[in-house]
Amino acid sequence: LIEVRGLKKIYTTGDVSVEALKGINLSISNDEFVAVMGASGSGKSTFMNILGCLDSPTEGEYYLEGSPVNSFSKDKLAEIRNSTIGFVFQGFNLLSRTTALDNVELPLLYSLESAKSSKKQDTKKIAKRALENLGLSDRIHHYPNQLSGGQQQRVAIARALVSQPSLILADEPTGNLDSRTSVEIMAVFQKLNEQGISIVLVTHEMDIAQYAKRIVEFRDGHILRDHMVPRQ
Amino acid sequence: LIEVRGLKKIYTTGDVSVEALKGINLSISNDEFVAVMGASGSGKSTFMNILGCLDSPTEGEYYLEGSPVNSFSKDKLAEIRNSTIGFVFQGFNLLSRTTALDNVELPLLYSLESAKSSKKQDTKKIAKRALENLGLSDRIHHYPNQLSGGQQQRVAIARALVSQPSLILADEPTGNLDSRTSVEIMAVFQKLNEQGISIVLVTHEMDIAQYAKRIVEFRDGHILRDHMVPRQ
Ligand SMILES: Nc1ncnc2c1ncn2[C@@H]1O[C@H](COP(=O)(O)OP(=O)(O)OP(=O)(O)O)[C@@H](O)[C@H]1O
Ligand SMILES: Nc1ncnc2c1ncn2[C@@H]1O[C@H](COP(=O)(O)OP(=O)(O)OP(=O)(O)O)[C@@H](O)[C@H]1O
Ligand SMILES: [Mg+2]
Ligand SMILES: [Mg+2]
Repeated sequence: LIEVRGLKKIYTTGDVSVEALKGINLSISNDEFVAVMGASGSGKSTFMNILGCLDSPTEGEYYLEGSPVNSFSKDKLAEIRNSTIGFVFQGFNLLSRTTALDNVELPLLYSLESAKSSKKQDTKKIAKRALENLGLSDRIHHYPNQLSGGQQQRVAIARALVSQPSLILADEPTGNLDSRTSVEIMAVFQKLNEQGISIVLVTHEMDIAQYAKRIVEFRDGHILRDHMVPRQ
Repeated sequence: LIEVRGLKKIYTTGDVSVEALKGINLSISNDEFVAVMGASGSGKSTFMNILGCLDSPTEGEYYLEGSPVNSFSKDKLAEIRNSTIGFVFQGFNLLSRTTALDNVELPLLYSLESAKSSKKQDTKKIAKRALENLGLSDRIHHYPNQLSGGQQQRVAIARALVSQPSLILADEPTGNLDSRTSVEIMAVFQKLNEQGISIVLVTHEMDIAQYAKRIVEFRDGHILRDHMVPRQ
């Protein structure tokens, strides 16, 4: 599903360069559930942004489902970002002037234009259900600044799941959630993975990483360790 | 130090009301180190915003150092927010068009105007040191969007500490930090508490709460439990 070779990312600020990724080699097959861990600033989000086709590497190759991503057209990339991949951002990235319901509906409107599934009137229903599944049925018309941190995070998760992507990239999806809600979210992810959806999840909490089947540890732009999680 | 009685907070959105706090009674003395826990949406940040004089209750009283906060002048409130209290926001609240160094310097510039300590040329030095203490010496000229999630969080923490406040209110200060950095941050908080600084810290991680001396548990706008942490 995912193949990266010699992935490098260098950010240049004025005359200062930061080498966020220093040569990542990694393969992730279909149905995998991978946890990505590592120190703050070790390159996890940079890696996720490249996997999610939201940013491109300075060097190296990224193959998604066998095809080189740098060969994809603008349309193909947009379709991947909105339908194939569900992305939960570390900072939520909700539109502040848009209600929870409309934020979650967005990926569906894109697929609508690209003549994928559901009719227009269904998209609001589908978005509503996604929010209900995350315990937000009585917050659907709230704006992000009218939601608690954990509620904003759950809206971001609902948005990532709503178009039933085949790959979920979640960057610290439980950072703002209490233990009980975190366990509920991880149960949702586990169920989706059992149904065949591939998941790559960044977390700094070992309890959360234990839900995955494999842990990849980043350190200073490199992969330090890559091992299977012993079955519980 | 802190005395709240019958604290209520109701948010009204259109014709819908949300009762975020339903009558909080709580006392916190000097030198205390209190962890606030509870489910997502249970009222923790709302409570912290009122304690931090960033918002006012719909009902009830809040006494800070014996005086009723609702009697404070605008200037007194501004001084409290910038010098007396160091606030770490759940969402960081960094100014996006401002470098890490300048973000951290802000509270000092306020005290400067109010003819408190340090001369102008020192404020940049003091801010620089605060960032160095949190391992960000090589990021001081970066803008927030050029920083990782955990680095942004550390800038927010540096800003809260820079004016040497007597009370620190930290809302999920380790949510985006790896375990090692979290432990370092908690060690800083413990050291400050031993020096007499009072700390109220919201967290959803029990490991983090264990650093505190007392745990107050919120549920649905109420205080469910309030107990001391057994000495380790
Ligand atoms: N500005 C607002 N307008 C309307 N409702 C609000 C507003 N701010 C918060 N709320 C609601 O008040 C309740 C309490 O919010 P609060 O942010 O205090 O929760 P919290 O305990 O900090 O949650 P979390 O752990 O998710 O950060 C939530 O249900 C939230 O939806
Ligand atoms: N736009 C940018 N410009 C300059 N440097 C950047 C930029 N984005 C990230 N960096 C730097 O690249 C490094 C890796 O950042 P990244 O966000 O990938 O780390 P991370 O592992 O996700 O960290 P965290 O756990 O704190 O979220 C960091 O040192 C950061 O300062
Ligand atoms: Mg990150
Ligand atoms: Mg909160």
